[in-house]
Amino acid sequence: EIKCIDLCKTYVQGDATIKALDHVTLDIEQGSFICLSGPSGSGKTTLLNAIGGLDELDSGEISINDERVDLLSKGPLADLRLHHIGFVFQAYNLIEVLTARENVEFVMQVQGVSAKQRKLKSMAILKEVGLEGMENRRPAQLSGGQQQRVAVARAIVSQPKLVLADEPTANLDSVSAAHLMELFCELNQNHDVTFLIATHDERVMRYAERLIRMQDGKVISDELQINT
Amino acid sequence: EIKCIDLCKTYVQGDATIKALDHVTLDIEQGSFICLSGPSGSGKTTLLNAIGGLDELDSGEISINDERVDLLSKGPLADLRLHHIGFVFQAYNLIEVLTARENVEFVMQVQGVSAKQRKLKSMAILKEVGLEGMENRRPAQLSGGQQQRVAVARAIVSQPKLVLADEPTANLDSVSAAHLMELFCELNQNHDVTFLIATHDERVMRYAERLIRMQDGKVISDELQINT
Ligand SMILES: Nc1ncnc2c1ncn2[C@@H]1O[C@H](COP(=O)(O)OP(=O)(O)OP(=O)(O)O)[C@@H](O)[C@H]1O
Ligand SMILES: Nc1ncnc2c1ncn2[C@@H]1O[C@H](COP(=O)(O)OP(=O)(O)OP(=O)(O)O)[C@@H](O)[C@H]1O
Ligand SMILES: [Mg+2]
Ligand SMILES: [Mg+2]
Repeated sequence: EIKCIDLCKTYVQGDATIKALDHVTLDIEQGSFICLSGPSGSGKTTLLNAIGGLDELDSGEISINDERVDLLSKGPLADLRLHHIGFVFQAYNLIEVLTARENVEFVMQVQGVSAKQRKLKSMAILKEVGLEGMENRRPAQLSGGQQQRVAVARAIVSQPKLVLADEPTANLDSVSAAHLMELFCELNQNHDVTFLIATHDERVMRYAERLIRMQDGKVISDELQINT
Repeated sequence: EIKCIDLCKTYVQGDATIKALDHVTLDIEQGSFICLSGPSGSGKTTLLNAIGGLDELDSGEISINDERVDLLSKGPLADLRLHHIGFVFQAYNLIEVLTARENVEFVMQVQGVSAKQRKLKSMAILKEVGLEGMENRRPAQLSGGQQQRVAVARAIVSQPKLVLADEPTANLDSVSAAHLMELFCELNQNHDVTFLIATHDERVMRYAERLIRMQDGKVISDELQINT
C-alpha cells in the first residue's frame, strides 16, 4: 500500500550536513497499525512529512497504492492529501481564528460535504475525543491536551485511508491517551484505516502490531509485535 | 516561599462556566521539587501561569517570599519574572526569527549580562540539553523535541530561584527526558532552585519529592513521595 524506496533527505547547515533520512526503505500494507519510535531528532517527523507529500526528498521513491507520490504535481498531490490522508501535526497547526468545530469541519468543507453532514460528523468526533461542550471555543481557549485532541479529530473525521499521526498523545494524560488509542484501533479494525504513528509514548507503542525504530535518519529495527 | 491562598479562576463560555482554578491553596518551600499532575484540562497550566504572574486570578492571593505577586503592578511584576522565575511553556513560545542560541541568550541580554558571559552560559546549557552544534539553527530547523529543549535551556540558563515547567518532556524520548530530569535535580540539589513541573509523564513523576494532583480545577491530593 505504501512503498518507500531508499529515501534520502539531507539538510546543510553552515559546514554541517544533517542526514534527516538516510536510505530509508519501508513497505506498509493497507490496514496496518504501526508505531514509529526513536530519539528526538532521529527523523520521524521528516519521514511522516515525506509520506504525506508535505516535504520533498533529495532522492528515493514513495508510492501510495502504486502511485508515485514523490512525482505528483501540486494539484493531484493536494487532492491525494485531501481525500486519502489525515495528518496529525506535532505542533497541531490549528487555525487560531476558527473554533474547534470549524477546525474539524474545515477539510470536509473543502471536500464538498453538506453542512448538515459536517455538523453531524464534527460533533460526533469531538464527543469521541472527549471535547463535548467545547466545540465553539477557539484554540487559545483550550488546554494543550484539548488542542491536541482537536488536531486528532480533524485528521480522522472524514475517515481517510491513511492516518499519519506525529506524537498524537504527547500532551495527554493516560486516560485520554488510552481513549484515543481505542478510537484509533476501532477505525483500524472496522474501517481498515492504516495508521503510522510517530511516538515516544510507551503506552502507545503497546497498541502497535509493528514497531519501526529510527536513529540518525535510519531505520534500525522493524519488528512485528504481539499487542498486549 | 510560594504561598497560594484560595485561588479561583473561572471562564465564561456562552452559558457554560468553566472553573479552571477552584479554591486552590498550596504552600511551596524554597528548594522543593514538585510535580503537578492531572487530566488534560484539570488546571495545571492555569496554576503555573497564575504563580508566574502571566494570568490574572478572579480571587485569591499569591505570595512569593512574602511579596504579593497578584498585587504587583506591571513593572515590578516583569522584574520579578525576569530575575527570579524561569518558565518553560507548554507550546515553547520560541522566537521564530532568532536562533536557538539567541533565544537562550535573550533573557540574559535583558538582564544586562555581558556578551562574553552570555555566550559561555548559552553554549554550556545547550550542550547540557544535548543540542551542541545546533545553536545557530532557528526553531523551524529543529525537531519538536529539540525545540522543547531550547525552551528548557532558555528557562534555566540564568539559574532563576523558581522554575515553572509546563510538560517539559512531552516531546522527548526516554533518554533525553532522563537527562533533563538529572539536570533539573542537579540544579535543585546544588543551587536550591525550586521546581514546579506540570506533567503527564510517569518518568518525570518518579523524580518528585512531592506530587500534587489536580482535577477540575481543584487539588485532589498532595503527597510526599520517596524518589526511586
Ligand atoms: N480562554 C479560555 N476560555 C475558556 N476556557 C478556558 C480558557 N483557557 C482555559 N480554559 C479551560 O480551563 C481548564 C483548565 O485549562 P488548563 O490549560 O489549565 O488545563 P491543563 O491541566 O494544563 O490541561 P493539559 O494537560 O491539556 O495541558 C480547561 O478546561 C480549559 O478548557
Ligand atoms: N530545516 C532544517 N535544517 C536543518 N536540520 C533540520 C531541519 N529540519 C529538521 N532538521 C534536522 O533533521 C533531523 C530529523 O528531524 P525530525 O524532525 O524528523 O526528528 P524527529 O524524530 O521528529 O524528532 P522529535 O522526536 O524531536 O520530534 C533532526 O536532527 C533535525 O534537527
Ligand atoms: Mg518530530
Ligand atoms: Mg496545560
